[in-house]
Amino acid sequence: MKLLITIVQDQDVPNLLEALAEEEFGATRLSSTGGFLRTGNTTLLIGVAKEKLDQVLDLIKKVCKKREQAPSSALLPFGKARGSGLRKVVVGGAIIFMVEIERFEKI
Amino acid sequence: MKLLITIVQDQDVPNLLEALAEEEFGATRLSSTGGFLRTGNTTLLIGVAKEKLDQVLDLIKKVCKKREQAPSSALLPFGKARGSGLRKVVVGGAIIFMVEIERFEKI
Amino acid sequence: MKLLITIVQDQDVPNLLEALAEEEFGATRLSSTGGFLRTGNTTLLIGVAKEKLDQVLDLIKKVCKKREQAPSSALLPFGKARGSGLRKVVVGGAIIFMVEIERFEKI
Ligand SMILES: Nc1ncnc2c1ncn2[C@@H]1O[C@@H]2COP(=O)(O)O[C@H]3[C@@H](O)[C@H](n4cnc5c(N)ncnc54)O[C@@H]3COP(=O)(O)O[C@H]2[C@H]1O
Ligand SMILES: Nc1ncnc2c1ncn2[C@@H]1O[C@@H]2COP(=O)(O)O[C@H]3[C@@H](O)[C@H](n4cnc5c(N)ncnc54)O[C@@H]3COP(=O)(O)O[C@H]2[C@H]1O
Ligand SMILES: Nc1ncnc2c1ncn2[C@@H]1O[C@@H]2COP(=O)(O)O[C@H]3[C@@H](O)[C@H](n4cnc5c(N)ncnc54)O[C@@H]3COP(=O)(O)O[C@H]2[C@H]1O
Repeated sequence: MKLLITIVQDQDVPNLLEALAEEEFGATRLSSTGGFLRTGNTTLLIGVAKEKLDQVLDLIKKVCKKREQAPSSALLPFGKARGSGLRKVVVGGAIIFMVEIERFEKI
Repeated sequence: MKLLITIVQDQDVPNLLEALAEEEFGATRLSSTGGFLRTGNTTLLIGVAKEKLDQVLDLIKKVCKKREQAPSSALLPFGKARGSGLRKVVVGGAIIFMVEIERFEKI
Repeated sequence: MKLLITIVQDQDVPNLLEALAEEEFGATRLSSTGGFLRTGNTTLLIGVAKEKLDQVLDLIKKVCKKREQAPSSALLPFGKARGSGLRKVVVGGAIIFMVEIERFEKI
């Protein structure tokens, strides 16, 4: 089994959860914040059997889109210090960290 | 050392945290949401030495109970599409993903 | 690539995120709660290339400080049961669980 720690944009979450449930994939949603833009995003934990991995990755690729985003206004004083000012940046559709699950228990 | 990424129902969290602290196990609590029912649950991170693993698993089994739960009312429009309507489902006591910790640092 | 699951005190988070962004390290922030004191803290997910690991660990050591903290007042009834009463405890600068990332995808 693998655990996909998947960071996506909030706008894609309803469609992604719907698509995962329809294909019988389990998922847990955690609210999170991007370290750079300081805007809200979503971290999903998705435990998936090895042989279904490609199916889940294809599903995520289909649903999650790249977008331009502005930093959170809370960053205004920092914006200058970073030199990037408050320019928009392109935020990916999904960032996925895949980790090996040594043991899975359902109590 | 192993990291237990443990998803439990909110009702069991106070008793579980109390039991873990009494047996000197460390834990960190994250609020989360179930991907299917969209109702609130809790994700606990529990770092534990290999030789204490069975003790922690027994403790979780003792405290966390199976229950019937209805989907969040926010799902109403989806409920039909899933065919399951808004029937109650049985939610396990705990879902545990165990991951190997390569290195532990306490700064 | 390694994933650092890093638990720090809320007071250190703004400086830590600023320092990570300046050195081009990615990070995702999750709000969390300590299992023992039940006070708010922060869990950061930091995906980092193996050869940059020491640089990130040094950065965390520089920013995150040990402090004395009192348990959350919500614990009052438990406090007696723990025998520790509501004495202050020393909370570390950072707790870091390092996990091997088998595969990284940016969609
Ligand atoms: N130091 C820097 N200088 C210039 N531009 C920078 C930068 N750090 C990030 N960016 C840009 O800003 C976007 C949003 O980053 P944020 O940290 O808010 O939101 C991030 C963060 O929450 C997470 N993430 C990305 N890489 C990560 C890593 N190595 N570890 C943990 N989380 C990561 O995924 C979200 C989306 O990342 P994505 O790469 O698609 O998109 C990033 C990237 O295009
Ligand atoms: N592979 C996985 N990866 C990541 N997180 C996982 C996971 N499997 C379970 N979880 C987490 O654990 C919670 C309880 O799952 P359990 O399987 O006991 O209880 C489940 C299961 O009995 C049922 N269920 C889940 N998906 C279903 C589906 N596609 N069709 C029918 N029933 C489903 O609904 C209950 C509540 O599910 P919900 O998603 O709201 O809440 C889930 C989810 O947050
Ligand atoms: N093995 C583990 N697994 C998962 N998360 C872990 C962990 N060890 C530590 N953490 C996380 O890191 C925070 C700081 O832990 P630290 O050990 O520096 O500082 C701790 C420690 O000095 C003390 N402490 C914790 N458990 C104790 C116990 N059973 N008896 C006496 N003191 C305890 O209270 C401080 C705050 O603990 P709190 O739980 O509120 O907050 C903890 C918890 O959120």
